[in-house]
Amino acid sequence: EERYESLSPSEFFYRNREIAGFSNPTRALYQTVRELVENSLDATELHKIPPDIKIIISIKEPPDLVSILVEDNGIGIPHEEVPFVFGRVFYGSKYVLRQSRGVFGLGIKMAVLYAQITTGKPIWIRTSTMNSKIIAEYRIKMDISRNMPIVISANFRKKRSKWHGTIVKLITKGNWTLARRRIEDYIRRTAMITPYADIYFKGPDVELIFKRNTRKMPTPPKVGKPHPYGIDLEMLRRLIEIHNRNITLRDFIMKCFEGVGEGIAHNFLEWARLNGDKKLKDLSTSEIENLLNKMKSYRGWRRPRALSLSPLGEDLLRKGIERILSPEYVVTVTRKTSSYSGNPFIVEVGLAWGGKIPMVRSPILYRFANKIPLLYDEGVDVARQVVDKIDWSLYRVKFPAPLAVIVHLCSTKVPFKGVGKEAIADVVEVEKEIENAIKEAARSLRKYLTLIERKRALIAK
Amino acid sequence: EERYESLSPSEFFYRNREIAGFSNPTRALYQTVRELVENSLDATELHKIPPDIKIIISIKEPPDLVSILVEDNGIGIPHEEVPFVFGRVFYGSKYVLRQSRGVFGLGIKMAVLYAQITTGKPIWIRTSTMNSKIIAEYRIKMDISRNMPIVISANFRKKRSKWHGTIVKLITKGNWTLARRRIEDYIRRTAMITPYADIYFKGPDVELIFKRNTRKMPTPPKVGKPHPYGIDLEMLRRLIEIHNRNITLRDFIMKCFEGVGEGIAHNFLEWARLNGDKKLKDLSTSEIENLLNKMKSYRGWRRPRALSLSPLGEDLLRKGIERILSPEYVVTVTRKTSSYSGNPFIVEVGLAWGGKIPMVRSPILYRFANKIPLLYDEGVDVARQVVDKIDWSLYRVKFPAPLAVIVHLCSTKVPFKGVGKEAIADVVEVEKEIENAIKEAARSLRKYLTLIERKRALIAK
Ligand SMILES: Nc1ncnc2c1ncn2[C@@H]1O[C@H](COP(=O)(O)OP(=O)(O)OP(=O)(O)O)[C@@H](O)[C@H]1O
Ligand SMILES: Nc1ncnc2c1ncn2[C@@H]1O[C@H](COP(=O)(O)OP(=O)(O)OP(=O)(O)O)[C@@H](O)[C@H]1O
Ligand SMILES: [Mg+2]
Ligand SMILES: [Mg+2]
Repeated sequence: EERYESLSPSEFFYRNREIAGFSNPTRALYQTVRELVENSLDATELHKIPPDIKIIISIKEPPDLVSILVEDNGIGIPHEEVPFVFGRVFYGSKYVLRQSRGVFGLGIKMAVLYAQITTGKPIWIRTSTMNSKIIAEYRIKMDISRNMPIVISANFRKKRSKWHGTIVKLITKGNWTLARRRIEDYIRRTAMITPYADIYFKGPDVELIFKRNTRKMPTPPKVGKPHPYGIDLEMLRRLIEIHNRNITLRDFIMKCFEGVGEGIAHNFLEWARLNGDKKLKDLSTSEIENLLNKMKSYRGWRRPRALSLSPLGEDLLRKGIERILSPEYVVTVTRKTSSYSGNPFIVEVGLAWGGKIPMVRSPILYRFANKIPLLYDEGVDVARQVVDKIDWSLYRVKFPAPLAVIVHLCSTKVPFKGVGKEAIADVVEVEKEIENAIKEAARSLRKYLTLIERKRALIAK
Repeated sequence: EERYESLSPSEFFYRNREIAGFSNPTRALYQTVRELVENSLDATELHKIPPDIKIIISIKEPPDLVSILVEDNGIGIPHEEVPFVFGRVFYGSKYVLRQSRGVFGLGIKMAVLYAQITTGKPIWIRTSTMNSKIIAEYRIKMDISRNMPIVISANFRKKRSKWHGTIVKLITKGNWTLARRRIEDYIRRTAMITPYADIYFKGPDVELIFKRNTRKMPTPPKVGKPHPYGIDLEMLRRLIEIHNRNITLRDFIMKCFEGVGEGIAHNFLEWARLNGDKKLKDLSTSEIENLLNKMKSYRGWRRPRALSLSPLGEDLLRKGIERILSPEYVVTVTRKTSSYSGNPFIVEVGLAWGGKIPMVRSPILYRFANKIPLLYDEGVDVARQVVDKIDWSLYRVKFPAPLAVIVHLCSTKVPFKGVGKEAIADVVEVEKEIENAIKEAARSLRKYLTLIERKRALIAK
């Protein structure tokens, strides 16, 4: 009667591709640009390479056959990794505790899949890593039912230059006419949040050139360890399993968890009434469960630190806002590290006033998460909810007013509402930090507005 | 430098469980109830069994160890299928073109996973299919890194009665105090949309009993075929591959696609200038691409039919609304079958006025998709956007007013915004149909409101 089946991950996302942002040719074109650009920015910035990103969109065949090419000067992809990177869903290098744009190991595969099912064409890649002596060139499709790559062609040639980086080209069904505004908006906002990047975009009758206005870059994040508040039984069980079973409990918690030094380890073990000298291999299942409960309820752990994060900083954020919005006044605030459920995060906010910013009835909101511009689903984003609850009159802002709010959330785990990365869920700690950051910036804005009101009053006399 | 890894589907959803609705103990408890109840209602209703659903929640150990049990009189699960059904992500019987609550093959696995990582405990199942001579009892956990079940225990005994159905019990971390309102709300709305179901809910200091107020049930949906507007190259390639390669092109399109009879097949082949007698095995890749493009651009296909759908119908929808909202007046509208991208859908709307409905400043919205109550993310749901754009004054509704709007979308593919099934995306055809349905119902409401105004005017004299 009922027929029971198993689906591979690629099969699942083929059937439910709208959940990843590939619902129709307009949205798919936008999402494809995003996936490629975000990969290129990670490949450069995470390795402190000043990004040079080239994006070229052309109409291959009217009305809706579109070619997209993205080139970067990043670290490249090891040639033996290329087939899985482009042809296997849930494959990537971002599965570690470190702030990056990529997190799911899915993005580029969705673009490959959509191009393949609408045009039958493979993705084309040229790439070379920094130390490699060869340049690899591949054409790849996906075996969707098995979640495996199909290598259509693979060519390798000697590298005669110092070139490193990746060029990716796709031919896909896409609606440039309907998608262009969002794509241009996305690229503009990308330039806002990465003022140290050179971005060149060429589309059908449009050319956008953003030259870096600074060579200063944020410090790349380092891979971190889990924090006691972020663990569960599965994680704890695995950490114990992969470690030298002769290790003591004390050494284990110091080695495996974020911010646990000798002093804290000692205090915790005493409070929890656990024997720190007990060997890991001697822990029973119920003792492991007890350890978990004690670790989650102990209040003396250090707050998670910012080593695995990479905020812009107030100076770079200001530069990016000035470059794109040309305001009369900008204030930026980068908050201290906070955390939710053991995941460290930092909120950065900018308020931009006047200049080229239009008069609006409520603040224009620019949302970013891990330096990704978020353009859709503003209605359910926590940032919009905070902006709407602020009483702006307390800061001498009377609408209509030329006010833009820029909110940037950095985290090892951004609480995205979906795999399409469009909106941030209303996690209480994040909401509070966004509110505090906006109010902190708004107090500076108030000083400025008070100042120019006084000047006007003086001039008026 | 970068470390490349592959994740299994269960591993992916373990790390990103908030995307499936398992973000914290409060939300996870709500989602667990949903996943179990929705499975039980599919297991009964899809097979024309009047549903008897029992839901029992108890606090196992304060403050947050909760036991959840759900029992149904459905078709049960074949005992050899139980391990994969409960222990493998992307496994199920809902991967066919037929309206059902379940679609992803993921729901129960998320509940099993969350319980396991918070308490270490397996899920317990007792089940028996209608024709089976045995009752199977299992305790199951998940091997999360491999996406395989771990059978902790399996017992089988002779069935001495005619019992059939499934009982599922989980022990999980959950916040009953914070989740209870939403859970009760969910159960109440489930009773609204399934007036033919007996639902019994027992929780810590609460008991809800909903007895069916009708034995009439909607006709179960049948598994359908894809419509030409819903296909892509991958689908077409596979359909060709699995079919007898000696079949002619004409027989192929008549056999494999929705609503293609001899006449339509003939007209299409003539319009497309294709040879209907050509054997499938003789089609080249470019001929297959050409066939796809022709099928997608041909305007003479029949509209998708309602065979694979199962709307409530105006009568049952009215009964459900009356049972739960106790209004003074109800009007219900079930629209004709429509479609988007080849996916058939039906919109049903109810307007409820007065009686126990409170005075509100904008209509209370009850959203349903495939008979699932949607409680979160109203802000980005297409139904909310339509309700807010309606000029209610044209229908003699002046706020504050005691008005509730019930919107039910039935489809073989509900355009959910995420795997958590909380909101419906703004697909143009769906938006238009919801608007038309509400306006149609609003015209009846207007007649009623006009009538009672006249009565009042008469009485006033
Ligand atoms: N331009 C590039 N340069 C270097 N490495 C790349 C590039 N594009 C992709 N990769 C590698 O391929 C992997 C898979 O990319 P993909 O976009 O599918 O997933 P992701 O970026 O890890 O996560 P997400 O799904 O969130 O985007 C990346 O993790 C990265 O290691
Ligand atoms: N109470 C039940 N009675 C009968 N079959 C059930 C029951 N619960 C689950 N199943 C079977 O197990 C399968 C998997 O259930 P699961 O909830 O994981 O996925 P689904 O319901 O198919 O889709 P979704 O992820 O959208 O809920 C179902 O497709 C169904 O065949
Ligand atoms: Mg990516
Ligand atoms: Mg289900």
